[in-house]
Amino acid sequence: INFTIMVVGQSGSGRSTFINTLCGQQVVDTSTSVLRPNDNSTAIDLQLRHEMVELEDDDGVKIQLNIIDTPGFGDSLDNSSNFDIIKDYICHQYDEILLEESRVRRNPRFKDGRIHCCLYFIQPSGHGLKEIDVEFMKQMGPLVNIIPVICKADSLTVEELKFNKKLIMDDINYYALPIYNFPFEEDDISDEDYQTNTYLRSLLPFSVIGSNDVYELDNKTIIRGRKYPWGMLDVEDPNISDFVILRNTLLISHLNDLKEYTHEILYERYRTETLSG
Amino acid sequence: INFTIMVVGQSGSGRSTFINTLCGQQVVDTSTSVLRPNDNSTAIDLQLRHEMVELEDDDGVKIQLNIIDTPGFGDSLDNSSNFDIIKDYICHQYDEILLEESRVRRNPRFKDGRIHCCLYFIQPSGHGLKEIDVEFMKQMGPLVNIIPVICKADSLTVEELKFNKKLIMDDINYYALPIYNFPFEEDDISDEDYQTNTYLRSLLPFSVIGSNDVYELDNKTIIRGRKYPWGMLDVEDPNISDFVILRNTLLISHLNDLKEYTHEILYERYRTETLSG
Ligand SMILES: Nc1nc2c(ncn2[C@@H]2O[C@H](COP(=O)(O)OP(=O)(O)O)[C@@H](O)[C@H]2O)c(=O)[nH]1
Ligand SMILES: Nc1nc2c(ncn2[C@@H]2O[C@H](COP(=O)(O)OP(=O)(O)O)[C@@H](O)[C@H]2O)c(=O)[nH]1
Repeated sequence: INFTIMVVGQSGSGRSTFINTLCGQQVVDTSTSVLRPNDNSTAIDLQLRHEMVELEDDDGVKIQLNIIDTPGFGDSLDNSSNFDIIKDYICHQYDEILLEESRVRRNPRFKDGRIHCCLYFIQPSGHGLKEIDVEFMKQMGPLVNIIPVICKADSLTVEELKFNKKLIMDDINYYALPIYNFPFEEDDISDEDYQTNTYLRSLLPFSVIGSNDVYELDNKTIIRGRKYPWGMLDVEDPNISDFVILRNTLLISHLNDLKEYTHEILYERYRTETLSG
Repeated sequence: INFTIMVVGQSGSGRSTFINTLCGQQVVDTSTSVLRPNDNSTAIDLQLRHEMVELEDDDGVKIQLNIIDTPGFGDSLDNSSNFDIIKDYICHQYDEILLEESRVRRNPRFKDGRIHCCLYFIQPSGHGLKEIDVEFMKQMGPLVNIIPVICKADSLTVEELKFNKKLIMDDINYYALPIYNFPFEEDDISDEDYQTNTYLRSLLPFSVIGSNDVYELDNKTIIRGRKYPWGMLDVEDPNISDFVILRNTLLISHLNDLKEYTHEILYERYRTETLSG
């Protein structure tokens, strides 16, 4: 199974750590320093970094997970050109499909590079969305499934997390931002799936905590965690973040939904708009 | 005693909470939502918010603390105009002094509005300084005493805090950023002050944790703290942040140093440059 996700967020959002935590292995080297500002050309403000990981679930099903990281996003003094690089990449994948569909002789080794899900990392400011968040979701939402994520959720108390989720969703609704909110056909869904999708919608934006460190607890269990002087946390503890739910949603329960929605709705819309000129 | 500090940082850095923590009282309402992006005019990207607090130290010495907060800083898609508003304000205070000094009849009720210290809140990204950090310190450093601060230090493990401090100081040195690094006259300083200043220099950037919440511990002591599911922390615990040291430095040990440096060095340089045309 081929699945492609893009992870977008400012440096220090914890994107690389999240990728490693999601895959349960070192995929990205989090210590590789981002380019120093003004080091070379100030025109290079965003780079797309590709990683590929083969994951296997409990039933032996293999997933080839393609991850696109975005170091440099939102890190410049003027970030207005960030989006073009991402938009061009997304549209380029759609163009490749368009070309391939119109060929008489199909290329048997054609690789579908479309992004099935874009995780957008929001820094919990306590004040809702910033301009860059609103603009990104407004411009990219029509092209790719965006799932908003609150990063570094361990910097929030229980009340702050609730408050930040509410403020962010209020803004998402206020600006009518086209995020992926687990849509379904009202008349064509099982009760169970209806429950699941409604529940997932209620959790948005998902809160995540990531870590590259593994610890052995007193009872000999191994956890991926963060160790503070005032306490230790397990990133997979469902009581303190939605990480486990998000991982399950992306790689198991909604992998196909996300791929279908990309192909049947988002790509279809792009195809129609492009062909009608 | 009159003392003026400016607090600069993106929304969500914890500026308001820090101000309340510093003063030990509710000075700023942290729940007042910042303007929604694009709500009114996108030209208003930074507001200067003035607060005044009267503090009294253990010896009964009264300090009139003037605090200038900067909601909106670094929150826009394009932040290149942020600095002008701050630069204009700082220079305007110097201009006022210049005018007052040149008057034949002095105004007995003249109020000195110069900023004695600017706390610059850096988000710990794990990758050193961002372009906005470098540019701010480069442009404002010659006009005002800048003390760099790592905000929300409770989102960092002990190793991460050390690592972030190192990366940030490496960048400050690499770009030769003119921060206030506790300067002193080599041949005109007591051993004790030499020790103190060298020690404070070694702590830069200061790490801070702030909180609006107060808790009563089992042993009946009251602390200003942050309560997480995995543990409770006391923001005044010197082992986990430099907050207490920073407060002491600003309001007691280095209050006069900062005022003198502002008047004798920074204002003097501005005066010379302005009068020579
Ligand atoms: N508090 C906290 N820190 C995190 C988390 N994830 C990553 N970090 C730390 O944040 C810093 C930057 O992480 P990194 O993954 O490199 O972020 P990126 O620049 O977005 O790729 C590192 O010091 C990480 O250890 C998290 O969930 N919570
Ligand atoms: N983890 C952590 N959160 C903080 C800290 N200080 C403030 N906050 C939280 O960050 C959010 C924004 O704080 P605020 O003071 O309004 O930030 P401002 O926008 O810079 O003025 C609020 O939810 C605060 O409770 C801190 O030291 N650590």
